[in-house]
Amino acid sequence: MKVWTVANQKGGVGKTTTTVSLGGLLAQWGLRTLLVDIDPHASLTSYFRYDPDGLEESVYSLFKGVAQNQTVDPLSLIHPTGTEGLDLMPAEMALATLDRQAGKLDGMGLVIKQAMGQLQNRYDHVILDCPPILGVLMINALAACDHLIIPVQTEFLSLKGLERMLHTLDMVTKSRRVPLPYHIVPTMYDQRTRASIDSLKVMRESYPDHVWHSLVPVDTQFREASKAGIPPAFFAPQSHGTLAYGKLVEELLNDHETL
Amino acid sequence: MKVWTVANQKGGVGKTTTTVSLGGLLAQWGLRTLLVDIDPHASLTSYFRYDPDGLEESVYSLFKGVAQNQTVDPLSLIHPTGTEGLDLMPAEMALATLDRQAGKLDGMGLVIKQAMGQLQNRYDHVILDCPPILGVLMINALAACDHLIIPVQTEFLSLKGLERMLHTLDMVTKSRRVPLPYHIVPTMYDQRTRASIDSLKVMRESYPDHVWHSLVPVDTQFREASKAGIPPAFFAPQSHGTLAYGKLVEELLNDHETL
Ligand SMILES: Nc1ncnc2c1ncn2[C@@H]1O[C@H](COP(=O)(O)OP(=O)(O)OP(=O)(O)O)[C@@H](O)[C@H]1O
Ligand SMILES: Nc1ncnc2c1ncn2[C@@H]1O[C@H](COP(=O)(O)OP(=O)(O)OP(=O)(O)O)[C@@H](O)[C@H]1O
Ligand SMILES: [Mg+2]
Ligand SMILES: [Mg+2]
Repeated sequence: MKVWTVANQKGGVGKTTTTVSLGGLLAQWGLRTLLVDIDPHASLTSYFRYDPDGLEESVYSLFKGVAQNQTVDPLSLIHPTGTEGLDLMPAEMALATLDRQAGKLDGMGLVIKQAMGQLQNRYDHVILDCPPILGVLMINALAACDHLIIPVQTEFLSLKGLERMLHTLDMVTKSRRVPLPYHIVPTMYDQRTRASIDSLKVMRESYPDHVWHSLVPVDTQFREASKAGIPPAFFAPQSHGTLAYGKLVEELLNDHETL
Repeated sequence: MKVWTVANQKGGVGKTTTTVSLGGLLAQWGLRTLLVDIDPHASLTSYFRYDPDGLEESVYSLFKGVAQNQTVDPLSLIHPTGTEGLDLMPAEMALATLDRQAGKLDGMGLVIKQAMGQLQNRYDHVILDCPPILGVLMINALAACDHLIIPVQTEFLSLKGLERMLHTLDMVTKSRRVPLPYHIVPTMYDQRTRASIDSLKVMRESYPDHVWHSLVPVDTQFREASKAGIPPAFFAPQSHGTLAYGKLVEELLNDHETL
């Protein structure tokens, strides 16, 4: 089982879209895939029509279990998405309170890692969708994953955010024996704007060893897919955006050690 | 002096873009305007080419002052933006640590409000740009403002986020004598996508008394403006996006009690 984390402290760069796109493609290719929503804002949970205010069994139950010294079976937190071979562990609003509590509870940095360890034989791939903020939830995701995907919108403000994200990565993963492999994925590329063209160029020059050689273009089908609640791989399989994510998944599967 | 807060817990909906657009227009019309960046991710600070990792004097100094019982003059934290009549109080990275510390320090919910009180005679308008997360920083901004602007991208996931934002607003402003007036501003409207058209319709039906009657269209000039580090009002004064924000400012100034 491979655990992928999709994270970036900048908001609205396509983290949830990347998670649903990759997950849908993996399921379409017959690989058993679990999506985990660790964003208190719960976009991924809403995408599949679950109400994050009304859920009993969610990612939060894992943290509550650790705090109250009770075992929680991660399998009991898994919900269907309506797509064959694609499951969801949803978020609920209470996740937002964790950052304020974390100071009190040591060992809260490995809750997700331990839960994923118990799912080893059930899934081929797990993808973690992160909130746009550095806190105990993102730290959990970075500790739990085998590979990190950083979507970066091809525009100036997101480029500044990338420096910060990589700075965070260094800080948080210092304790790992082997550095965490990561890919920077340029998203929402719009060839009509100078800003897109120039920021992509800066990205490639600044991080030559980590930026994916291709990109995900601006594609209106992503908004349509999220309205329909269906992964882009099934909603618009031939759209430019889905085809780009298809290329990314293929390369990640073939050889996730290099680009 | 009027204090406006621009907030939404959903990431990437145009909070920083709205802040810079409104600020630039107010300055262009000769109104003395201060922009305050209270997002630890510091997009607004980066927009004007300041490095959030290297700043001595920032919004964080206000919180540090309260924690250490030292007075800090808000005027000493103000920086130029390069645009006449438009100043900036930048963010720095240390703001991200506040949520974890807030539990220890009571009265941290009014730090911004008190600082703005000391600037009453210096500015006509102050605009606060918020991070995409509910925490002590957003609570400060909601306590400090006279009027709230909630940018909402016209797409499904942001619509779900809007319910949550209004739920937060109810919780946080219960203690106010008079309810906080707010506008919901539809942004990044793309008439080519069904999702945009439908979500705008749902917004208008669900919140008839609070959604602005017009909208901000998708406009590639915003990315170009942020790359140039110049407010859209000066960078692309005739672009569709800037003209739309111009209409919004005019209405807000004429009569901010009603739409
Ligand atoms: N390649 C793309 N082309 C066009 N629109 C896109 C693309 N990728 C994502 N979007 C749209 O951009 C918006 C933001 O995307 P998304 O919610 O995935 O970002 P995010 O990084 O997860 O945001 P948050 O920081 O709130 O978690 C959504 O409306 C989505 O449909
Ligand atoms: N009307 C618009 N048309 C096209 N692009 C836009 C529009 N408004 C904002 N953008 C672009 O969308 C991206 C996100 O906008 P912005 O950074 O202002 O959102 P935000 O809500 O402040 O994000 P965060 O949650 O990270 O603070 C930026 O690249 C910006 O240039
Ligand atoms: Mg998301
Ligand atoms: Mg912003």
